[in-house]
Amino acid sequence: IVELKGVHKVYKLGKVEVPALKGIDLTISSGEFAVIAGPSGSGKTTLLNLIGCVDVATRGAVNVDGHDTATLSESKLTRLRLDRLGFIFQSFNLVGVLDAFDNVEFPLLLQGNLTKAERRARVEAIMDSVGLRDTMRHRPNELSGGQRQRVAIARALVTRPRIVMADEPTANLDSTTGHQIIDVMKRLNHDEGTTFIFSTHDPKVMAQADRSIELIDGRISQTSVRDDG
Amino acid sequence: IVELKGVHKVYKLGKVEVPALKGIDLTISSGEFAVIAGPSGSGKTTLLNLIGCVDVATRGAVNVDGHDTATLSESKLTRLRLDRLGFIFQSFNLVGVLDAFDNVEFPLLLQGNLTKAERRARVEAIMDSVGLRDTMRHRPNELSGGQRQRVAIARALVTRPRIVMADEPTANLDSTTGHQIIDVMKRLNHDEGTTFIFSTHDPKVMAQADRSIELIDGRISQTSVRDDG
Ligand SMILES: Nc1ncnc2c1ncn2[C@@H]1O[C@H](COP(=O)(O)OP(=O)(O)OP(=O)(O)O)[C@@H](O)[C@H]1O
Ligand SMILES: Nc1ncnc2c1ncn2[C@@H]1O[C@H](COP(=O)(O)OP(=O)(O)OP(=O)(O)O)[C@@H](O)[C@H]1O
Ligand SMILES: [Mg+2]
Ligand SMILES: [Mg+2]
Repeated sequence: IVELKGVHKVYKLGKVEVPALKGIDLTISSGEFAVIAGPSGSGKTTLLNLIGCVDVATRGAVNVDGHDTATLSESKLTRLRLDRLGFIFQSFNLVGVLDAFDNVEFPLLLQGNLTKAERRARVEAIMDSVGLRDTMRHRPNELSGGQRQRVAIARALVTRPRIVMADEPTANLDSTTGHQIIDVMKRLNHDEGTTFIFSTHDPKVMAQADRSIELIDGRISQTSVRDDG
Repeated sequence: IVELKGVHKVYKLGKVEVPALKGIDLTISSGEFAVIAGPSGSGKTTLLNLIGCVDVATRGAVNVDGHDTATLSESKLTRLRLDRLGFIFQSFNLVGVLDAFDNVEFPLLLQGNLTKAERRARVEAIMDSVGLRDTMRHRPNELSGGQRQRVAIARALVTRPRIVMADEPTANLDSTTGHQIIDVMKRLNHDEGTTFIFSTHDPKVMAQADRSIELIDGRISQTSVRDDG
């Protein structure tokens, strides 16, 4: 469902070039629970941004859900991101002037497929599953770090995407809450076949992966598939 | 060096009151490596903000480094925060328009005690110790999450504060980098007697604590001191 061939990403910093990805070949199958692990600065966020169509590669092909993303028009890309993909950002990217409920509802409003009552039911259900029942009317600056992270998680999952990019989704969560979130994701993966692609440092997430990709200094150093017999 | 007596913190959310701390009594000795642990939303950041003089209690006394912080004038509080305290924020709070080097140098400029060459030497040394030698001229949006976290760490330590409030300082770091940062802090604690007060979910940090305080739903449920014999 995701295929990268010869992918390079070079950032420009004034005159200096910063190569963040140095030739990535990667295939992820539909329904996988895949983890990208690696040191800080190794390129995990950069890789997730390309797969999630939030950024474009400098070189190479990025195929997502059957599309060569380089050939899609801006409106087709927007449609793909909204309808098929979910993105949990490492720095959350919440809308500061909206409360938690409205932040989570936002993509449903953009999609325009549900009635107000249907949206409300869905938002309340997903927020309840990540433990945010009591803080739905807080704005982001009135929430704890882990609560903001969970608003970002709820927002990514509320549209029932086919592929979820999760960039360190448990970084700000204690062990119990982290397990709760991983269980929600595992259940979606199991029941709906949702593909999950994580960037993480959290051993609890790595333990659940059926596929692990190690990134070091912009290159894949090894990938392993879990063989549970 | 830090003493809280009967401390309450109530946030106002429109007409609703959100009690975040519900009667905290706490003493931390000079030179301690103390950890505040607890679930997401339990009040850790709120507690650190009071100790770090970034917020004020609704009720109760907060004594820091010999001062009753409620009695200090705004300028005395500013002086205390700048000269004696260091704060690593959970959401970093970097200055977006300044590069990493300038972000770390900033408190030294405010203090005005060092020459330009002395500032430069100190900034480079601290940034090197947290692994940021190659990214000193990147601005925050040109850094990875873990790199931004380390800029926040370097900035808090560059003034050689007496007390460091560290709010989840390893959340975005892989295991190796996390250990590196904890070693830097342990060394400062051992060589300089710097007091460290962490909020963390990271078992690696908890393992180093000589004092652990458990916060649940705004109250201290237990505190334990490590007895290494
Ligand atoms: N400005 C605010 N207005 C209203 N409620 C707030 C505000 N700031 C924090 N809260 C609430 O106070 C409680 C404690 O927040 P705090 O940030 O101290 O938690 P925390 O222990 O640091 O959590 P985490 O581990 O997720 O960072 C939370 O339930 C949060 O929703
Ligand atoms: N806009 C940019 N301009 C220049 N360099 C950048 C930019 N964004 C990221 N980088 C650099 O690219 C490299 C990879 O960044 P990336 O955010 O993908 O790392 P990461 O693996 O997600 O790290 P972390 O675990 O710390 O989140 C880093 O060295 C970073 O400094
Ligand atoms: Mg990252
Ligand atoms: Mg917090």
